[in-house]
Amino acid sequence: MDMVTRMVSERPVVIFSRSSCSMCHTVKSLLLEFGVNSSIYELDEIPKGREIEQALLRLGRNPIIPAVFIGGEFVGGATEIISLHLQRSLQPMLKNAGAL
Amino acid sequence: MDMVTRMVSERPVVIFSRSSCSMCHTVKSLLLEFGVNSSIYELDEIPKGREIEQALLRLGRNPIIPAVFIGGEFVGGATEIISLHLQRSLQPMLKNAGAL
Ligand SMILES: N[C@@H](CCC(=O)N[C@@H](CS)C(=O)NCC(=O)O)C(=O)O
Ligand SMILES: N[C@@H](CCC(=O)N[C@@H](CS)C(=O)NCC(=O)O)C(=O)O
Ligand code: FES
Repeated sequence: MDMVTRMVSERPVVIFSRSSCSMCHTVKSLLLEFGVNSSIYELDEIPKGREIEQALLRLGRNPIIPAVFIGGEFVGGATEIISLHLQRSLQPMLKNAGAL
Repeated sequence: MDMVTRMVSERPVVIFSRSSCSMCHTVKSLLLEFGVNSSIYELDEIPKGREIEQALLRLGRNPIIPAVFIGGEFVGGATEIISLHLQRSLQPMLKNAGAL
């Protein structure tokens, strides 16, 4: 099983990020405000960061961060998350995944 | 003279950026739309990128990118440039610096 596939099935909300990226910061803060306890992987800080990067590229993500997975499914980057939020679709999605 | 100080006095508009950063992309596109011929330095692509990073940190910029200089003066990052644009103050500033 792909490394990323295994990681994203372990928790309701998984975010791949870089600590230096302000777009990632926006997405992390937004989910935090919802009260979600996301699993956050800072690719610039963890040993297997490069490996995960490669796996995300293979999944078709480019550019790769932020990458948000809800309920094991790839949902999107900052644009998608913010637009789901504006459409009021984000909270139901989080509830269904057991994140709220 | 500080390396950055010299670089920013050479052209009316100078942007320090990273090619991978979408916030930097937004700022570069915005200035391009104005018809400005900015001097763009991608810190992740040029040999003296690390040196410039250090110089920007010494100038008190943190986080450092994007960093926009107009007429040799530090104006701000993405937030400042976008807010100046919304206040209709950006174009006059560019004109005064001879960038338009
Ligand atoms: N439209 C995407 C933009 C994603 C993007 O451009 N991410 C940049 C960082 S801001 C990136 O991954 N750059 C390549 C890298 O950091 O490896 C989104 O909404 O998330
Ligand atoms: N509020 C600042 C945000 C600047 C920021 O957070 N920049 C990030 C990249 S998006 C940064 O420089 N991170 C550290 C680094 O890349 O060295 C702005 O509007 O420009
Ligand atoms: S690195 Fe600047 S917005 Fe992502």
